[in-house]
Amino acid sequence: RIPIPTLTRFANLYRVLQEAEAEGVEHLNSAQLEALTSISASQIRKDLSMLGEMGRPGVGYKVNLLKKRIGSILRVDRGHPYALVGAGQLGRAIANYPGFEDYGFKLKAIFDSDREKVGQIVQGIPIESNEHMPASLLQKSIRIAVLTVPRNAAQDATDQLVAGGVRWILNFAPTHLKVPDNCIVRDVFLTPEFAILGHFTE
Amino acid sequence: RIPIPTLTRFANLYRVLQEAEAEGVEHLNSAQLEALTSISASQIRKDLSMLGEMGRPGVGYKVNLLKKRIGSILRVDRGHPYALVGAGQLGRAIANYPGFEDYGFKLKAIFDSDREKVGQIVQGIPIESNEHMPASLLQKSIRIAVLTVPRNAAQDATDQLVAGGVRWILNFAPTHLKVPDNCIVRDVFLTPEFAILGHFTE
Ligand SMILES: NC(=O)c1ccc[n+]([C@@H]2O[C@H](COP(=O)([O-])OP(=O)(O)OC[C@H]3O[C@@H](n4cnc5c(N)ncnc54)[C@H](O)[C@@H]3O)[C@@H](O)[C@H]2O)c1
Ligand SMILES: NC(=O)c1ccc[n+]([C@@H]2O[C@H](COP(=O)([O-])OP(=O)(O)OC[C@H]3O[C@@H](n4cnc5c(N)ncnc54)[C@H](O)[C@@H]3O)[C@@H](O)[C@H]2O)c1
Repeated sequence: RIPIPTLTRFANLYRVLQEAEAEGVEHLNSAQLEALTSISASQIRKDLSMLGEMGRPGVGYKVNLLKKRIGSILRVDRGHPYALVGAGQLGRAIANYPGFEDYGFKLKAIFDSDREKVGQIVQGIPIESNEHMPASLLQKSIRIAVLTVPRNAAQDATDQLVAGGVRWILNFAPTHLKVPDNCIVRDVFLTPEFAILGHFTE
Repeated sequence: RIPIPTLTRFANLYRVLQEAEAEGVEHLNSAQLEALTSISASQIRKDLSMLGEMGRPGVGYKVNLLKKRIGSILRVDRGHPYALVGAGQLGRAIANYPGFEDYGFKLKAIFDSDREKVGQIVQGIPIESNEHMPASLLQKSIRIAVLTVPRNAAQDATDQLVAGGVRWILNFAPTHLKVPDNCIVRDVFLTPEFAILGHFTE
């Protein structure tokens, strides 16, 4: 198992390698990678040597090979079908964002509790009522969900997701979710990012 | 200076204390705080003792006092006027989200390069053209910006922000921004969160 902080660094390296490959760059050394990611060059060398990738002195790492190598760790080649729960402001921004497909994520179902939203089409996918969520998730074999419902609806929606076979949840609602041990929740809280900035503004 | 990881924990504690105060809870001990934030109880005790907050044995910490104490560190009582650059999917979700005001953040200006968006009103604020950005920022004395423009427009928009006197940038565009030393950029990358989940889905 690769620790989560290392995976986060790999995900950022992958983004930079993708960009470099698109621009026709063939090699990048750890100092250049540091300038592009703000991960220290020594940390990058350490992480990559863990993969057996040493780079050539004076030349650096081969961009397309390194990208493939990290991509396979992140399993970008696999399709990761996911469900979106809560088709509000943030949910729609995520549904309409093409960037997640670069990592293999493909939106397959959208759920909302608002009668008026049910039946609307987003990215070619009809919004379903949250009442049928467990059955629909099981039928589509969806194991990953992105949760963008209000805080007070989050635990209830999570219980439905778990009942529907979901095992990985990306949670944007500012609350701590209780899930069974075989379930991984990743909290993505945006508000603390603002709060930190507030501290610095003398 | 309080280190950023500690500030992040304080921001999460603040959210939980706000919720507890709204529900009429008077005391919380470190074990209860751990269950609500997934920060370890020992880390919470360590962080709070740094503030001189020890809690009473068998009773815990007084919720409203602790909230005030952490709120003053995060300077939530100060108004933090900010500008939003890029009124697209994510930008509008952020502009329309009431949660940031709890930390003192108040949207004061919105900029976009799309002629069709200029003049539209979001949260009572007219979208201005990015062409007048530096002058408008200086006139409104705005020092904080949230950047939600596409990756390839991000560095250029950042240079305009710095020219307009902005010193703190919350960056959502997946790229590393170059800024002068007196400027703080906080990257909020959402894509790596998906990538990490991808690794776990066996
Ligand atoms: N918008 C932001 O920038 C932002 C920032 C930080 C945190 N968040 C968090 O992200 C979440 C979504 O925020 P938003 O701004 O998109 O809110 P929103 O109100 O625009 O959208 C929430 C959606 O969830 C739906 N919903 C409510 N209960 C549901 C349930 N049980 N099952 C399915 N759908 C349900 C609503 O009908 C609505 O469409 C919230 O928890 C919010 O605190 C948002
Ligand atoms: N939507 C998401 O869920 C999501 C997820 C991860 C990352 N991001 C990143 O967040 C940023 C915004 O994403 P989005 O989905 O809102 O994109 P979007 O295309 O919907 O919005 C971008 C907005 O920026 C404006 N713009 C372009 N150049 C500008 C400039 N120089 N000055 C001012 N405005 C300018 C455009 O007119 C548009 O309104 C992107 O960098 C994207 O990679 C978004």
